Amino acid sequence: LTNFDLSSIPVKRDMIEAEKVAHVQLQNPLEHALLVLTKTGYNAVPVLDLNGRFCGIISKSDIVEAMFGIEQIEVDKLYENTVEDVMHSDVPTVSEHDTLEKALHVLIDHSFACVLNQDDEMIGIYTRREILKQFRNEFYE
Amino acid sequence: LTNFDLSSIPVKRDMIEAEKVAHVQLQNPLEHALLVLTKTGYNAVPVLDLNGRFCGIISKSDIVEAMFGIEQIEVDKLYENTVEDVMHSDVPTVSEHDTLEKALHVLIDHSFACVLNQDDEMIGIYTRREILKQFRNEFYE
Ligand SMILES: Nc1ncnc2c1ncn2[C@@H]1O[C@@H]2COP(=O)(O)O[C@H]3[C@@H](O)[C@H](n4cnc5c(N)ncnc54)O[C@@H]3COP(=O)(O)O[C@H]2[C@H]1O
Ligand SMILES: Nc1ncnc2c1ncn2[C@@H]1O[C@@H]2COP(=O)(O)O[C@H]3[C@@H](O)[C@H](n4cnc5c(N)ncnc54)O[C@@H]3COP(=O)(O)O[C@H]2[C@H]1O
Repeated sequence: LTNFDLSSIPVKRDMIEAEKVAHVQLQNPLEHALLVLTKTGYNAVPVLDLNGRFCGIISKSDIVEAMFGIEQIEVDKLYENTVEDVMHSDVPTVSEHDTLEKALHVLIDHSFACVLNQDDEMIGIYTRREILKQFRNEFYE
Repeated sequence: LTNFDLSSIPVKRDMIEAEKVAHVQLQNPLEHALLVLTKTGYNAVPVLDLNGRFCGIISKSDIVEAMFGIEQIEVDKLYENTVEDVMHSDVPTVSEHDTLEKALHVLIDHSFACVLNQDDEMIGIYTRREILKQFRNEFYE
């Protein structure tokens, strides 16, 4: 039995703070983005502009698919294209005042959600791992 | 308020059944595995042997990293190496008789878990998306 009220828990409490979030910039070449993703081990990371504002998300898949030419894999495309060319900007985000109730809905279809302040700056991310830990703590601790 | 008893819900009830699970074989060249991952859009899929037995998991990252040579990206490695060369076999799985209680613990650190029968054959996978949907249905429907 539990009376876990997700609408009373702010995402800010348990989000991964911006300083700990790996990210890339709009103008980075894809080769740099692939390096960041490979070194950090993440499949996708946020894309920010020079003011720290959220612009979208770029994934390893986006970059790998950009390498596929008509007949073969074309590595040169990694140097010719930038993050901005292949990222996705129509992704759901949560605001700094949202709660786990909103996060749960977004995380059903997305593995993480960027947390934005009123100036659209990314202040952190909320992940599936984090919300699953909250459920585990609620049910088993 | 909820009396959601995860230990009473079998993973088999909501798992993705084997026929719907994209997978690759031990002996496939990496180039085939990369194609499967790119076409299906998944970041990682199970690896089976010719008898449908679970052998491990292979991810896009494993393949991309295998392409990195000392100085540059070497596409030939995709043809020279097989799934078996780069997959991970020490991954946690759940058994066909396990419940959501066990699945929740595994899914905190892994985005999906293969469901195995007593012969080690993969009969399905249980994903974070599925368990999050169960929580949403419990709390909001
Ligand atoms: N270096 C590492 N160490 C330990 N475990 C690792 C790991 N990299 C990945 N994982 C595990 O794999 C899950 C999926 O990672 P993925 O990179 O696809 O998907 C990640 C990634 O796209 C993003 N993400 C997570 N942490 C991040 C960070 N610090 N910076 C940037 N993006 C992050 O959020 C998604 C969901 O993350 P979540 O933690 O729920 O789920 C993670 C985590 O359980
Ligand atoms: N084609 C698609 N259509 C709609 N949404 C998609 C999608 N591909 C990915 N997603 C979304 O992205 C999440 C992470 O996918 P990923 O491929 O990293 O990680 C996936 C993938 O590695 C594996 N997986 C899921 N379904 C699979 C299937 N039918 N066959 C093989 N592997 C599967 O389980 C992981 C977790 O899946 P989960 O559903 O929890 O979470 C998925 C899902 O919410």
